[in-house]
Amino acid sequence: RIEFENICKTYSLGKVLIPALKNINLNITEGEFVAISGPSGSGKTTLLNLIGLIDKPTSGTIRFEENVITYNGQSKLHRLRQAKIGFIFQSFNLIPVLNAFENVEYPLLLTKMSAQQRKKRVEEMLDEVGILSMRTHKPRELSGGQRQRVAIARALVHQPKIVLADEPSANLDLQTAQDILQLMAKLNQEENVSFIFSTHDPQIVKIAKRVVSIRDGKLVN
Amino acid sequence: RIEFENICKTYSLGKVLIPALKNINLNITEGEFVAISGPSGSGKTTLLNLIGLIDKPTSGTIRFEENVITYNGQSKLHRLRQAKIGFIFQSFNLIPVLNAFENVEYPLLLTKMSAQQRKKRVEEMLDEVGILSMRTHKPRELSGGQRQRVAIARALVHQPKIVLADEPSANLDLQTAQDILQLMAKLNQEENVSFIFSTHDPQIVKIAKRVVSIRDGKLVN
Ligand SMILES: Nc1ncnc2c1ncn2[C@@H]1O[C@H](COP(=O)(O)OP(=O)(O)OP(=O)(O)O)[C@@H](O)[C@H]1O
Ligand SMILES: Nc1ncnc2c1ncn2[C@@H]1O[C@H](COP(=O)(O)OP(=O)(O)OP(=O)(O)O)[C@@H](O)[C@H]1O
Ligand SMILES: [Mg+2]
Ligand SMILES: [Mg+2]
Repeated sequence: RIEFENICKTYSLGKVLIPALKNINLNITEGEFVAISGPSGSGKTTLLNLIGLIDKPTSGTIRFEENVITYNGQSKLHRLRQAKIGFIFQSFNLIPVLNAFENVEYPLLLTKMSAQQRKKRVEEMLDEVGILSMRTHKPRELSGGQRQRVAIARALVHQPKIVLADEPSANLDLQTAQDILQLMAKLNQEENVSFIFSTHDPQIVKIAKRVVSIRDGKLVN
Repeated sequence: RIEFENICKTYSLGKVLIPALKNINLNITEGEFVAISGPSGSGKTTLLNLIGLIDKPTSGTIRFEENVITYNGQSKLHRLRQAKIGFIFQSFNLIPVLNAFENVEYPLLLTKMSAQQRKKRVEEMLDEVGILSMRTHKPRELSGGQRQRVAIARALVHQPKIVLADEPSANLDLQTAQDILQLMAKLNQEENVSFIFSTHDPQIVKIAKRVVSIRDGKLVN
């Protein structure tokens, strides 16, 4: 369960202040399948970064499963993220010197799995998103949609409770996007994984159980 | 006019050969508005890179306005690209240390325009794509869709005859995507600028005058 109370996020560029999020009040419960929809520049990525504990708000309170997040215990926050959250970034953020297999394996290196167990899990995820044959390619040796799928596999590989997906289908053709969405809907229904998407894709908005609309940093009805 | 005769492109990864394009025969005439459509990994980016003279084929012949492209005169090729072609890359390829204004100004630095003329043109383009107020932001201080629009403005700023656009609407909301498409359709109709898009977006495929379908590196009907 995630609670946002009066959350504001303001960026500063030199002397200029940019209020990207204004007074956000939002609750997300376990097992939700939420689409965050809004125009370019409206604050979707900023909101996802706060939910994913990647960034901190300028003011307001965030509660994660009843506990207030304080942002001073960096390692505690880090461990919470690694254990519970999977994040698919809008620009993928793959590690250029690692190939697809190694990029997806990365979150598992901090678990107690053996190399053999990791290999089985990584290959299973790569296969789920249709790029197993590409596992030795580095990101620059992959197509845009293949990189996107490496990012998706990496976000799901350690079986997180919450998956935050920033434009997960932007570079995917219709068929591949539908396959990925079905995989996510299955994880949501069978394993109660919460999914929070930022998206412009009407397909995702349509299959979401709930739609949160944002415009100019504010939630709208 | 661009002619592709028996074009093949094979990547090599260590000892493995990856035939990304197989025997492509394609003619594109002046003033066309072509959508290249196909699944993820089918060869769209590879094809666009060859049309834009950014990469060279493994075999086959490319003719640009009747002249065979030979790929040994690097500076001649470079000048042809700069004069005639605008390219919107799938991952934007913005220069991180330059702000939005400077990124869009970059192609004009090699022209005979004065600083004042460049400023007028750059601000006109930034305004056309709706991000004039963001001109001092660096790429990391912009949203995904705002970065995409910087890439679009940069591709159009020097008034190229041919614009190659790799997924130009992937990170744009519906309204912004439509505005950009209208701008491109206007340049096509009023200035006879050729547009070749690679896209998964059904909106773009719908307004294209011609659709080229690709699957597994081959053109299909
Ligand atoms: N540098 C490279 N080395 C090896 N293989 C490559 C390289 N670049 C691309 N490929 C492979 O060539 C094929 C075609 O890639 P391309 O990027 O043209 O596809 P695409 O149609 O643009 O896909 P998408 O819709 O996902 O962007 C893919 O299977 C890809 O993995
Ligand atoms: N580091 C930063 N510094 C300054 N301004 C920023 C920074 N990051 C984002 N912004 C601004 O904050 C606003 C919200 O950005 P955000 O990335 O959340 O939008 P978005 O809804 O994800 O957009 P898109 O749909 O284009 O991805 C935008 O106007 C953007 O320019
Ligand atoms: Mg975004
Ligand atoms: Mg591509």
